[in-house]
Amino acid sequence: SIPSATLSRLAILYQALLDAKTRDVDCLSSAQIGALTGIPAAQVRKDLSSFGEHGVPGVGYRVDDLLASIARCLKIDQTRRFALVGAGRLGQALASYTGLAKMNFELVMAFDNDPAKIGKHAGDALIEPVTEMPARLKQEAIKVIVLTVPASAAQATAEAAISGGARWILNFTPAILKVPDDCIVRDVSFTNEFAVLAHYMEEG
Amino acid sequence: SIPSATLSRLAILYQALLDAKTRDVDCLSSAQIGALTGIPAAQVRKDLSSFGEHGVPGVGYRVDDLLASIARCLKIDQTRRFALVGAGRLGQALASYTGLAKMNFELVMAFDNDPAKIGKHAGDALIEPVTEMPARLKQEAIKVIVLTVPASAAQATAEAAISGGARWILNFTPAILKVPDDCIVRDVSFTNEFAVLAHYMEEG
Ligand SMILES: NC(=O)c1ccc[n+]([C@@H]2O[C@H](COP(=O)([O-])OP(=O)(O)OC[C@H]3O[C@@H](n4cnc5c(N)ncnc54)[C@H](O)[C@@H]3O)[C@@H](O)[C@H]2O)c1
Ligand SMILES: NC(=O)c1ccc[n+]([C@@H]2O[C@H](COP(=O)([O-])OP(=O)(O)OC[C@H]3O[C@@H](n4cnc5c(N)ncnc54)[C@H](O)[C@@H]3O)[C@@H](O)[C@H]2O)c1
Repeated sequence: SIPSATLSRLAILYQALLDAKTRDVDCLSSAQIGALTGIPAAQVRKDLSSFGEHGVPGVGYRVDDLLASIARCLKIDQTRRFALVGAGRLGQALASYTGLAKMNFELVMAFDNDPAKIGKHAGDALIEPVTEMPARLKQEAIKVIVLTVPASAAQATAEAAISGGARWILNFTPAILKVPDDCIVRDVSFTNEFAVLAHYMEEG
Repeated sequence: SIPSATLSRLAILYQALLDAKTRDVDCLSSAQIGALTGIPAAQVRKDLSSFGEHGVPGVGYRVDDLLASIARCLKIDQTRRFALVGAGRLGQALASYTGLAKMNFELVMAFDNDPAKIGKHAGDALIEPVTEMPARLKQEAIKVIVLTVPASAAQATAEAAISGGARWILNFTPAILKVPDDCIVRDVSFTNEFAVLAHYMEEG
């Protein structure tokens, strides 16, 4: 399998290529892709060859071919329907983010326990009571949830979603979730970005 | 220098060790650290030895020692003061996130161009008019900004911040920023997390 650091770079490439396509660009060299993404050209060539894409000398890579093969590699060529659990500040920001649709992730439902939010919308999804979540996930066969509840509610909410059939959890909370072996949790933390940034700052 | 994937793992280790310290845990083995973070024990040992930390056989690693050396390595042993530019949904979620203070990032000021938000707060920071930003950044010698404005406003806002002395930009917008050579931009995209998640989902 491909290491997650490579996958993460491929996702960045994919967004830059989508951008280029909207500007009617047909071909790009690895140097041009590097300039668009901030990824060194040699790393671009290495990543693309890891799934069989080699540019043509003097011409570069065809944008359409790269988009199709990266989408297959990242498995974003099929729509992934997901539910948002916790429609607060972060949940709302994610629900309205245009980048998700580009990656073929489709927000189909949202849940919260705050009566003031239920019946409103997060992006295009209606916010439903979290008590309905297990039955609703089953009804729509949703396997992916994005967890943006407070840390104190994270474990119980994840368990409720798993009882409704969820198997993939993108966990934005700082809680470390304990889930059965057939579930996959991916923890997201922007604070890692801060830490990485801090490291590269020169002394003092 | 240490690759950013290793730094990112060290940041995850750091948060798990802080957690353990609040539970009065003195020592942890690489296997226990692995169970807490989801990082394989062998990778934990490799990462820690890359900056000279070796556990004691049968005892493991001392939590306090690891916290101090990871903080030095990540350069989070000194407080980094930053400004938030764009106090919308995402900006507010970041401003209120307790994880930032743990990484020694201190939000000191916030800016927006929406009159309804100016004078309110994002976390503990007062939201000020973005027109004041260059002068205010200079006055407080702020070098780090977190950019959470709409993509259409990103480039101009980044340039205004740079004119005020900002040199480090954590860019949450999908815009690709063009900045002078002495500035560092780190692009953050949760959509990469979705793409990595999609790749690991089994077929169909
Ligand atoms: N990963 C990171 O770096 C990062 C950054 C910012 C925020 N966060 C985390 O994301 C989460 C959300 O942050 P936020 O700023 O959006 O908080 P918020 O308080 O604005 O949103 C939380 C939402 O969850 C709802 N909720 C509470 N308990 C619930 C339950 N049992 N079931 C369903 N919904 C419930 C609340 O009504 C609210 O709408 C927090 O856990 C926070 O720590 C993480
Ligand atoms: N990286 C990701 O994966 C990801 C996820 C979600 C959102 N985003 C991005 O984060 C950004 C913010 O998203 P959001 O949901 O918080 O949007 P939002 O509309 O809620 O917030 C944007 C804020 O910026 C302010 N603003 C607009 N123009 C400004 C200017 N010129 N100067 C100062 N402030 C200005 C607005 O008044 C608003 O408060 C967007 O660019 C969005 O695409 C990225």
